[in-house]
Amino acid sequence: MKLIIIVIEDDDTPALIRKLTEQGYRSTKLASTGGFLLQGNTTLLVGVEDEHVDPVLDIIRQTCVRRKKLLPHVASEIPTAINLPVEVEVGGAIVFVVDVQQFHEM
Amino acid sequence: MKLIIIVIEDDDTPALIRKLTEQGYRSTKLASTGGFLLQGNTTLLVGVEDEHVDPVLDIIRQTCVRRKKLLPHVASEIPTAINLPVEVEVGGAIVFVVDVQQFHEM
Amino acid sequence: MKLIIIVIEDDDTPALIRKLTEQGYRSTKLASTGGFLLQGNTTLLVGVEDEHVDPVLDIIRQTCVRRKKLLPHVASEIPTAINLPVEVEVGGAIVFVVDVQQFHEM
Ligand SMILES: Nc1ncnc2c1ncn2[C@@H]1O[C@@H]2COP(=O)(O)O[C@H]3[C@@H](O)[C@H](n4cnc5c(N)ncnc54)O[C@@H]3COP(=O)(O)O[C@H]2[C@H]1O
Ligand SMILES: Nc1ncnc2c1ncn2[C@@H]1O[C@@H]2COP(=O)(O)O[C@H]3[C@@H](O)[C@H](n4cnc5c(N)ncnc54)O[C@@H]3COP(=O)(O)O[C@H]2[C@H]1O
Ligand SMILES: Nc1ncnc2c1ncn2[C@@H]1O[C@@H]2COP(=O)(O)O[C@H]3[C@@H](O)[C@H](n4cnc5c(N)ncnc54)O[C@@H]3COP(=O)(O)O[C@H]2[C@H]1O
Repeated sequence: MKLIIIVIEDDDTPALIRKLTEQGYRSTKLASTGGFLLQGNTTLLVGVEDEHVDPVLDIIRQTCVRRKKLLPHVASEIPTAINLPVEVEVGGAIVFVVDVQQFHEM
Repeated sequence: MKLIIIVIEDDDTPALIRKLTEQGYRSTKLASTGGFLLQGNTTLLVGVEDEHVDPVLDIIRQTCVRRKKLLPHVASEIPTAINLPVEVEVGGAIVFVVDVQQFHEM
Repeated sequence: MKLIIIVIEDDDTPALIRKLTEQGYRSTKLASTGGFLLQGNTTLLVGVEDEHVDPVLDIIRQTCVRRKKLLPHVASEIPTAINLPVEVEVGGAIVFVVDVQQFHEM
């Protein structure tokens, strides 16, 4: 058994939990905060049998992968003739896989 | 040393913490949410010497075991002559025991 | 790779996160509650390469060490001639170092 500890953005959390649940994987969500940006994010605990670690990593990779997103131009003080959209990076996941010595469902 | 990670219902949390403290076991409580029901629950961290894992598991088993509870009949739209109480399942605990390489009290 | 799980007082948290970030260490903060005093505290997750465990423990030891603090005398019901300051213990850190089988930045 392994415990997978996943830190993801709040926006990606509902989709990841839904995909995990559809595949029969159980999870527990903890509200957390990033140490650098000091912004809210999500820490997810997913306990799985060893042979399910790779399929879960695949689900995370598909749902939370880092990607560029075009945001409508954020109005600045200086009126500019061309309001080009702004490209920002979103998503991403930090994943720790930890060994579980004992697992009990009481 | 082991770190015991326990996911339990909010209602069982005060009793479990009290029982653990009475036996001299220390704990840290984290507010969490279940991935399936999306309802609040509790994740408890309990760090213990290896020989105390089994006694702690016994305390969890006694305090949080799954049980049936009779709830007064929840009034439904259709008035029924017989207001039988409704039986629901409560309690339960999901427990991960993880090995601790180093423990420090600074 | 190791995951360092640190329980500290809320007051010491900003200084510890700042010191860790300055040294290039990343962290995730979880709001928690102590099982004995039932007061809010902080649980910090810090994932580091094995050779960085000791330097991180040093940073914790310097930032969160238990220390005596003089608090201005808390006015009591009985007016006393001498308002001596009260000495209380603050700080301290409880640290669990756990082995990480796999680490992924997606
Ligand atoms: N080794 C580790 N141990 C424990 N938790 C970890 C961790 N690595 C990452 N995290 C967690 O994952 C969040 C996202 O990290 P990511 O590397 O994708 O995205 C990071 C990274 O791209 C950047 N960043 C973080 N620290 C940085 C630094 N010292 N210098 C430059 N950029 C940094 O800022 C983003 C947000 O960081 P933030 O700390 O707010 O939020 C982090 C933190 O909560
Ligand atoms: N895919 C599914 N299909 C049918 N029924 C499902 C289901 N997923 C969960 N359930 C049922 O719903 C209860 C609440 O699940 P929830 O995910 O909200 O709340 C869970 C979750 O927060 C945590 N948990 C359970 N297994 C976990 C695991 N392997 N990894 C991480 N957290 C787990 O413990 C809480 C209680 O779990 P417990 O098993 O006692 O009770 C579960 C289980 O009886
Ligand atoms: N049964 C008892 N009898 C007498 N005094 C007691 C006691 N339990 C705790 N204390 C004292 O109260 C302080 C706060 O404990 P609390 O459980 O609220 O807050 C704790 C708890 O959240 C966490 N913690 C400590 N040991 C732990 C363990 N083995 N497992 C999980 N969490 C632990 O670290 C916080 C600070 O612990 P720290 O040892 O520095 O400081 C402890 C300790 O000095």
